[in-house]
Amino acid sequence: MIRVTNLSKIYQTGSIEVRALLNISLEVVTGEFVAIMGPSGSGKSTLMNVLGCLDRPTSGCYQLDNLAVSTLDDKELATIRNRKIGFVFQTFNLLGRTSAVANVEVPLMYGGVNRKARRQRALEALAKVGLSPRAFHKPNELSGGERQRVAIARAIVSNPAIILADEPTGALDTKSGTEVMAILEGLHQQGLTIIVVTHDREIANHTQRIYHFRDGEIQYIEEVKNR
Amino acid sequence: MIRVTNLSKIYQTGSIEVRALLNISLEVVTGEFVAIMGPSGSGKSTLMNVLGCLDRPTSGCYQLDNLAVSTLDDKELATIRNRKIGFVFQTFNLLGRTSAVANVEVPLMYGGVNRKARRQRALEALAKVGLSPRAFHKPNELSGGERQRVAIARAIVSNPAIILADEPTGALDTKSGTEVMAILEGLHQQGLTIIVVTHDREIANHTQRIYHFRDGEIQYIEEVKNR
Ligand SMILES: Nc1ncnc2c1ncn2[C@@H]1O[C@H](COP(=O)(O)OP(=O)(O)OP(=O)(O)O)[C@@H](O)[C@H]1O
Ligand SMILES: Nc1ncnc2c1ncn2[C@@H]1O[C@H](COP(=O)(O)OP(=O)(O)OP(=O)(O)O)[C@@H](O)[C@H]1O
Ligand SMILES: [Mg+2]
Ligand SMILES: [Mg+2]
Repeated sequence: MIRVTNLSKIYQTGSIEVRALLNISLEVVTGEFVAIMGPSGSGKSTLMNVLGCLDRPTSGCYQLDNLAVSTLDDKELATIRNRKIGFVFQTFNLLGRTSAVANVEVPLMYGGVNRKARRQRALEALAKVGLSPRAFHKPNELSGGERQRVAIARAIVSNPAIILADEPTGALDTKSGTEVMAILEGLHQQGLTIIVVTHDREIANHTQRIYHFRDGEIQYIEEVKNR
Repeated sequence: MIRVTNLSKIYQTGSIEVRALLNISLEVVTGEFVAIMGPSGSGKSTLMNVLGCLDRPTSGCYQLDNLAVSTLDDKELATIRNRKIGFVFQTFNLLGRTSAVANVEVPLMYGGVNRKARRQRALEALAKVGLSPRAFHKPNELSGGERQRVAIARAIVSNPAIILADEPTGALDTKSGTEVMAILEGLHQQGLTIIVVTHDREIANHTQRIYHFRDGEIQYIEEVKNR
């Protein structure tokens, strides 16, 4: 499970301080499906980067399954990240010079999966997001929504315990967005813990609880009814 | 005005042909505000790139203010692009190593605007999109929505005759998205021609006409009522 206590993140740009997160505390129990909403610049991606072990907080504590993440060195952090977490980045972050399928295979390389099996699993993940005809295109040969779906396929291919999705439907039309949510709900039913950042109320309505952010703080927590 | 006649764009990836646009014909009169909607991969960005003189069609004709764009060489194309068109890219396309304000200044360098005036106008454009406190941040020091707003500021700073906005609110919360549409509507009232690609019906409702795309073709054209 995920437990954050008094977490802060302050960026220093020259003499200017940006307080991206201010004393954040929250708890997500294993198997829950929650959402994070809030205005542009309110700290959502910053929190996701800390939860995804991609960034360290300035102060406060992050426990992942009772492991105090803040005490780990970079190598241990990378191991946790690659084994437990599937991350959909807000800006996709695909490798520009390799095909969609090669991009999706990347998380499987840490798990020591052999070459033939990696290719097969990556193709299956791409099929799930409707991208089989585009498997061998490079990112600059894909539409915006197609790149986003490659990023989603990459996040789910290794069957991680936790999925952190930072605005996974931002570049998608309604139909594709609904299909992506169906994939996430299917994974949730298999027992995965899922945290999704979204600007779309429709998307948030698929979850159990919504954290509303404002200016680096949690303004209020909403239990989702009528799901 | 913008007139496209029998426009096609076919991508060749090895032996595979992707028909991104198939015999597209449309006309946008000077001063109109129109939208393009359609599923992921239906050809919207491809059309925008042709309209923005960033890409050439495989066949067909594109006339911009009675100038046959297809007959121009790359240098002439670049001149038209820099003088007449402000472009908001779906993936922002900011220069990673320079600040937000320097990014916004770029279109003004083609117009021979002096250094002091460039800085002032760029800061005004950033103020319009609510980003004054972030003017000196680099793109990787900005949130997703902030980067999108820098891209919008850059598209409007040189007061171009035409604005092509490819999903300008995709990374924005509802409030920021509404503010961006207010900016575009203000420019429209000043006489600018605006074409916006969007997945959001709310956004499209602000325009006069919507082109619905599917599989590289215009499926139908909708006149927007009750604006
Ligand atoms: N350079 C390229 N080479 C091959 N195929 C390409 C290339 N660029 C785009 N495509 C394909 O052309 C089709 C149309 O792409 P386009 O970017 O116009 O879609 P779109 O309507 O903007 O989609 P989205 O809503 O996802 O942004 C897509 O299926 C894409 O895979
Ligand atoms: N490396 C950095 N240095 C300085 N400031 C930063 C840095 N990264 C982010 N920020 C600032 O921290 C604030 C929070 O950023 P964050 O990316 O978490 O916002 P967000 O809630 O994800 O916004 P959006 O909805 O626009 O994606 C923003 O105002 C941003 O300008
Ligand atoms: Mg963000
Ligand atoms: Mg597109």
